[in-house]
Amino acid sequence: VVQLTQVSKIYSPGQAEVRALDGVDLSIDAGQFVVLLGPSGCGKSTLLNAIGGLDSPTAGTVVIDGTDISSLTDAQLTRFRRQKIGFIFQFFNLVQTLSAKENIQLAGELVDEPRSLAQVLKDVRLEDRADHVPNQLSGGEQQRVAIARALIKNPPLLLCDEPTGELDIATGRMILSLLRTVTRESSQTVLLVTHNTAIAKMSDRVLFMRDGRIVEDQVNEAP
Amino acid sequence: VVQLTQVSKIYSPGQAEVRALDGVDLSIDAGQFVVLLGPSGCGKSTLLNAIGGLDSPTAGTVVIDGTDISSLTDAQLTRFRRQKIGFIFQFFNLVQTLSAKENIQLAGELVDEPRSLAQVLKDVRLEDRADHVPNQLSGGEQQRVAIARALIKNPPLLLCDEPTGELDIATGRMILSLLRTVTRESSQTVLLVTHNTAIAKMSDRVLFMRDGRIVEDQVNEAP
Ligand SMILES: Nc1ncnc2c1ncn2[C@@H]1O[C@H](COP(=O)(O)OP(=O)(O)OP(=O)(O)O)[C@@H](O)[C@H]1O
Ligand SMILES: Nc1ncnc2c1ncn2[C@@H]1O[C@H](COP(=O)(O)OP(=O)(O)OP(=O)(O)O)[C@@H](O)[C@H]1O
Ligand SMILES: [Mg+2]
Ligand SMILES: [Mg+2]
Repeated sequence: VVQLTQVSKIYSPGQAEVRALDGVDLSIDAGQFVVLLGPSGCGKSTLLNAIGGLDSPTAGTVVIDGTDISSLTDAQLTRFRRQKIGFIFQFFNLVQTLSAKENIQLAGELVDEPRSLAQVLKDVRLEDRADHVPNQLSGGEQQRVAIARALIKNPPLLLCDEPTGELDIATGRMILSLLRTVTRESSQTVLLVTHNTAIAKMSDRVLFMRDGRIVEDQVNEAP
Repeated sequence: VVQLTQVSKIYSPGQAEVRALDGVDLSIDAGQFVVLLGPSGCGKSTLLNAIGGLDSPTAGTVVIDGTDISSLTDAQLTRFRRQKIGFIFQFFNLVQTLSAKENIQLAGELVDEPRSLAQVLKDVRLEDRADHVPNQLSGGEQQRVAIARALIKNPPLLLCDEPTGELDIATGRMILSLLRTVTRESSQTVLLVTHNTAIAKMSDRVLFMRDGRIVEDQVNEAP
């Protein structure tokens, strides 16, 4: 499903050069639930953005479902991303003028077979906040809208960037087991960045990143 | 230093009423390091905003250092807040067009005796990212800019809203012990919202919130 070969991303603000990704090789099989850990600034979000086609790498190739995404036109890439990839951003990216329900519905309309809106609202425990716009929601509630927005699309590939950063321990655990169950039922492939080491135990594989490289790759025998 | 009496905050978006704060009584002595825990949506950020004078409560009084902040004019409240209160927001609120260094410097210029810019940059480990603007920083790096911006002011009262939500375990622990040490040296009063229960053990007092009320208040004998 996901095949990265020598992917690098190099920024040069001023004189100094930042190697956010430094020759990453990675392949992820269909249906795997993979967790990505690493210190702040090591390149996790940059990697997710490269896989999701949101940012083009400086070097290397990204192949999703057999398609080299750098060969797509902008219009093709947008359609590919809408259909195939669900994204939970680190800072949510909610539409500020739409309610929680409308933010989620908008995502569901992008695909042919979305999940039910009522069900995903219930899954993330936001039924009684459905009509609130983002600035009428707490930090954790906004994060849960972002999670529901990705889930409703029922995408083959789900990329999650610290989906429980604003949640208390109990709510975080509830959300992580929801992601685990829902994606297993419809055999979705998941790459999830987290600092919550408890989830690493629930995953199929755990990757460790440091300074733009994947330095460890552990398979969990019995998640 | 902080004295709240029957503070409530009630929103009424549409028909339903949300009691974000529901009659909160709270007093915090000078130099105390107090941690605030509670599930997502229970009113933690609303409480911090009420104490920091960023949002006026529907009922009740907020007294800081003997001053009832609802009696201040807008201009007086702004000056009071700049001088007396440091704030680490849940979503950082960085100035997007300024570099990390400039964001921090701006805060230091608000007070008479700021800490050294070079020192706070070193404290949060961002010396080599000082010239990056927010969109050239990772999530955790932006959070650390927000932390340095509050620290440089050396404020008598420091309000922190989940200051380690975007940080990995190790960086989070480093930041929390920095906050603990720095505020103890200059006997600052701290109210810190967190989901990181390890810090609760390092604090003087732990408050638990639920549905807009403080339901537990535990003193740590030997933090
Ligand atoms: N402008 C608003 N209008 C209506 N309801 C609001 C508004 N702002 C906040 N709320 C509600 O008030 C409650 C308390 O919000 P608050 O942001 O204080 O929660 P919190 O404890 O900080 O949660 P989190 O841990 O998720 O950040 C939430 O349920 C939220 O939906
Ligand atoms: N536009 C940019 N210009 C220069 N450097 C950048 C830019 N964007 C990101 N960086 C740098 O690239 C590195 C990797 O950033 P990335 O956002 O991938 O980190 P991360 O692992 O997601 O960290 P966090 O856990 O803090 O979110 C960081 O050190 C950051 O400063
Ligand atoms: Mg990140
Ligand atoms: Mg909050």
